[in-house]
Amino acid sequence: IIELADVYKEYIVGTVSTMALKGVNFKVYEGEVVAIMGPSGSGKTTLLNMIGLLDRPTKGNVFFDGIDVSKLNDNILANLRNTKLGFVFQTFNLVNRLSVFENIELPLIPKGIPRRVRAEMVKEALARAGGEESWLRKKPNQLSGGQQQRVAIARAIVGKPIVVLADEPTGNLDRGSAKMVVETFLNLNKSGHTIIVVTHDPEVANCTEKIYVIRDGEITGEFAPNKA
Amino acid sequence: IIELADVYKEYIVGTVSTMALKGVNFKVYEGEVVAIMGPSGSGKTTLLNMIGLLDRPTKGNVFFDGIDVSKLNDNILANLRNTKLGFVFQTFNLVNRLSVFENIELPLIPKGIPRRVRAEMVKEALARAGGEESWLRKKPNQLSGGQQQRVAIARAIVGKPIVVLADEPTGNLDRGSAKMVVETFLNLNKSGHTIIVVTHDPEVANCTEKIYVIRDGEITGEFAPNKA
Ligand SMILES: Nc1ncnc2c1ncn2[C@@H]1O[C@H](COP(=O)(O)OP(=O)(O)OP(=O)(O)O)[C@@H](O)[C@H]1O
Ligand SMILES: Nc1ncnc2c1ncn2[C@@H]1O[C@H](COP(=O)(O)OP(=O)(O)OP(=O)(O)O)[C@@H](O)[C@H]1O
Ligand SMILES: [Mg+2]
Ligand SMILES: [Mg+2]
Repeated sequence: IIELADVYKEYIVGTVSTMALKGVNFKVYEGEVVAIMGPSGSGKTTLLNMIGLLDRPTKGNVFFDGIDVSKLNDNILANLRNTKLGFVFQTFNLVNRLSVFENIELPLIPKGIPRRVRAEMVKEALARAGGEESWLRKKPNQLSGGQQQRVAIARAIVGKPIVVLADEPTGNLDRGSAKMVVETFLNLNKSGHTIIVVTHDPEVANCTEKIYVIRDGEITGEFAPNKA
Repeated sequence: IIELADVYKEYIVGTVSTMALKGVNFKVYEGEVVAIMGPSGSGKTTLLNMIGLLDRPTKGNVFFDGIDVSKLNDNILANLRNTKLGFVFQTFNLVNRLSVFENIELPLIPKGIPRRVRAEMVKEALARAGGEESWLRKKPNQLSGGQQQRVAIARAIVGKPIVVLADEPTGNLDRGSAKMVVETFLNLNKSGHTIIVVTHDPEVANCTEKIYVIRDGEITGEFAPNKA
């Protein structure tokens, strides 16, 4: 469903150039659950931004459903992203002036869903992410770090996107809350959604079908989960 | 060195009240290395904010070096905090319009340290946190999540504060980087600094002398690390 062919990504800051991705070839098929692991700074977020159509490569091609996205203009790309993809950001990226309810509801607004149905979907998504209804009227910065993370997960899954991309979704969660989040992703996968998770946690990675390892901008290996 | 006596903390949002801390008694002695663990939303950050003099309790007393801080006005409290405490925030709280160098240097500015000495201290602190000199000219949002976390750690330790408080300092780090951060805290401790770490990671907690567990706003137990 998504393919990266020989993708490079360079960041230039002043005179310093960082090649965050160096010729990455990556394919994920519909309905797969995969993990991406690697040291801090190795390019995981950059790779997820490419797969999630949030950023364009410096060189190389990205295909979504066989379409070369470099041929699409920004509006069409944004529309494709908003309808097909759900993104959990490493830094949550919640909107502080909106309530938790409004934050989770955000992806549903452009879809013309009636308000009452939207409210049901918001509550269900938050419950599936392990959240509590008492959070809905709060602002994000009136929640703990791990509570904000689960609101970000709820927002990513509320529209039931075909592909869910999660960047370190359990970094601020205790073991029990992390397990619940993983279970939600696996349940979504059972109903056909594709899940791609960047994680430093081997216990999360071992719940997936395939683990890709990235090191210094290159995918160095593909492993089966260690179900030991 | 820091003592909490029967501390309560209540957050009121509209009509909803959350009692984040319910009668916490907590003592940390000079030169100790302790961990605080507990489920997401249990009150760890709120507790660390009390210990770190960043917030005042709704009820109960906090003593720093035997002084009841409720008797101190905000200016004196801020001065005490800036000279004696180093804080690693759960969400890093780096200043995006300043370079990484300027961010780490920030705690040194009020201390009248000559510029050349400050530059040495900034580089040493970043190296000890596992960072690289190539980051110094970047802005924080031009770094990866785990790289930003290590800049936040460097900023907390650069002034060699008597007490270092770290809120989930390894959430965005791979195993190797996390070990290096823990080692830096333990080295600081060897030279007499007091270290208090909030963490979800048992491997980090097991490197400390004492593990406090908090659940739903109350400290429910104190454990010895499992050196198994
Ligand atoms: N500014 C605030 N306003 C209202 N409620 C708050 C505020 N900050 C925290 N809370 C609430 O207080 C409780 C404790 O929050 P705290 O941030 O201390 O938890 P935590 O143990 O650090 O959690 P995590 O592991 O997820 O970071 C939570 O239920 C949270 O929703
Ligand atoms: N906006 C940017 N400008 C310049 N360099 C960047 C930018 N974003 C990332 N980088 C650099 O690109 C490299 C890869 O960053 P990336 O965020 O993809 O790593 P990561 O694997 O997600 O790390 P982490 O596990 O710490 O989140 C890093 O060296 C980083 O400093
Ligand atoms: Mg990242
Ligand atoms: Mg917290």
